[in-house]
Amino acid sequence: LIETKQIKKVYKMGNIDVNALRGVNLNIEEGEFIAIMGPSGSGKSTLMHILGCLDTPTSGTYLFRGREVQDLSEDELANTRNREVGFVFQTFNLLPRMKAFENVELPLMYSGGRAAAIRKRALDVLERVGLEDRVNHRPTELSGGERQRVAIARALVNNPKLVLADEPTGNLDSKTGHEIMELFRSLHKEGRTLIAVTHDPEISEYADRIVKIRDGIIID
Amino acid sequence: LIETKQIKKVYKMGNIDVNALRGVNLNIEEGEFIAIMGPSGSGKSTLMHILGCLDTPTSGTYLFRGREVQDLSEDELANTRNREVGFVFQTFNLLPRMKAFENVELPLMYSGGRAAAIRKRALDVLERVGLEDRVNHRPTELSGGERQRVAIARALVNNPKLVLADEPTGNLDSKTGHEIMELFRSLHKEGRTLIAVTHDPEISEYADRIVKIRDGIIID
Ligand SMILES: Nc1ncnc2c1ncn2[C@@H]1O[C@H](COP(=O)(O)OP(=O)(O)OP(=O)(O)O)[C@@H](O)[C@H]1O
Ligand SMILES: Nc1ncnc2c1ncn2[C@@H]1O[C@H](COP(=O)(O)OP(=O)(O)OP(=O)(O)O)[C@@H](O)[C@H]1O
Ligand SMILES: [Mg+2]
Ligand SMILES: [Mg+2]
Repeated sequence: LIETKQIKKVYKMGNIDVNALRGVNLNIEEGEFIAIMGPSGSGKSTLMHILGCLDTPTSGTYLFRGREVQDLSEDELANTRNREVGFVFQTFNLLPRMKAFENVELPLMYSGGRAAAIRKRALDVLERVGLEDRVNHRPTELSGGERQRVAIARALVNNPKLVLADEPTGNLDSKTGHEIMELFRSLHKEGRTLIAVTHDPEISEYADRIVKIRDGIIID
Repeated sequence: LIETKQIKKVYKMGNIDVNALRGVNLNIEEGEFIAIMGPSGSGKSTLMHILGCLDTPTSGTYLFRGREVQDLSEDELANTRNREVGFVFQTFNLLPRMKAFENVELPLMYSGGRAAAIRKRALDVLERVGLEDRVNHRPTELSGGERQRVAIARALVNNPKLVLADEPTGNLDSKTGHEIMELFRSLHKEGRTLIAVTHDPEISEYADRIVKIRDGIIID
């Protein structure tokens, strides 16, 4: 499904270069559950944004289903992002003026569809993350772990084949984190591909394999 | 140092009342290291904001050093917040247009003092959290765990007697989280009082005691 060769990402800050990724080679089969682990600042979120077609590498190649992502048209990219990939951001990225269910409905608005069906789907997935009593709260009216779960729900609402989750249980107590793990496990059993940046041992122990990153390269 | 009686916090949303805290009684001695644990949405951050004088309860009393916080003048409250309390927010609350060192200098600006001394103090505490190479980055140019550490540095820059940390290692890998724990341990040995909301067993195991919250009340 995913094949990257020598992915580099350089951030230029005045006369300083920050080498966030220094040549990442990654092969991920469809249906795998991968845990990405590594120190703070080692390049995990940068890599996830590139894998999710939300950012482009400075150099290197990224084949998604055998096609070079950097050659895709704007339409094809947008389609991949909206239909194929569900992204849980480390900082949630919820829209502050929208209620929880409106935030979760948003990805469904692009594919057309009846409003009632969209509403039902959003409420169903919010229930799956335990937020049925919080659907009308805006992000500022939610706890940290509740915002995290809205972000997870939004990533799943479009039934994506590839789920990219950047530290999905960082703000959750162990019981709620376990429930999210169970949700990911059932998604995996349905045949989806999951890539989770995590330092949660429960997630890394369930994963098919662990990819370790340090200083912008994969080690081991 | 801290004594609360029957603290309640009710959020009104239209015709619905959200009872975030339903009568919290807490006694904390100076020099204690307390871990607060509980499920997502149970009221931990709400309680922390009240303890840090950043929010007021709907009812109940809060004595800080024997004085009712709700009777303090605006000046006395501001003084307590700036000089006595260091608060690490669960969502960091960094100013996006300021560099890391400028964010950390901010609490020192209120107490007057030479610019050179303020700069040095900010850089010292950023070094203590491992960010000496990131001091000129703005929050959007930092990883999640780096932002969390800037928030920690900013909370400590004023040498507060009371440190309130709301999930301070949620975005950190185990090694970096351990370094933060060691920093908290040394602060504690210096005689400071620390209250940390956490689901990190390393922090809860070091704590003098664990306060458990569920549905807005303390249990056990
Ligand atoms: N402004 C608000 N209006 C309405 N409800 C709110 C508001 N702020 C918080 N809440 C609700 O109050 C409850 C307690 O929130 P709080 O942030 O204290 O939880 P928490 O224990 O810190 O959770 P977490 O571990 O997920 O951070 C939550 O269920 C939340 O939805
Ligand atoms: N826009 C930017 N400009 C400059 N440097 C950046 C920028 N964005 C990220 N960085 C740097 O790139 C490095 C990698 O960042 P990244 O967010 O990928 O780390 P991470 O592994 O996800 O860390 P964490 O576990 O703390 O979330 C960090 O050291 C960060 O400071
Ligand atoms: Mg990250
Ligand atoms: Mg909280």
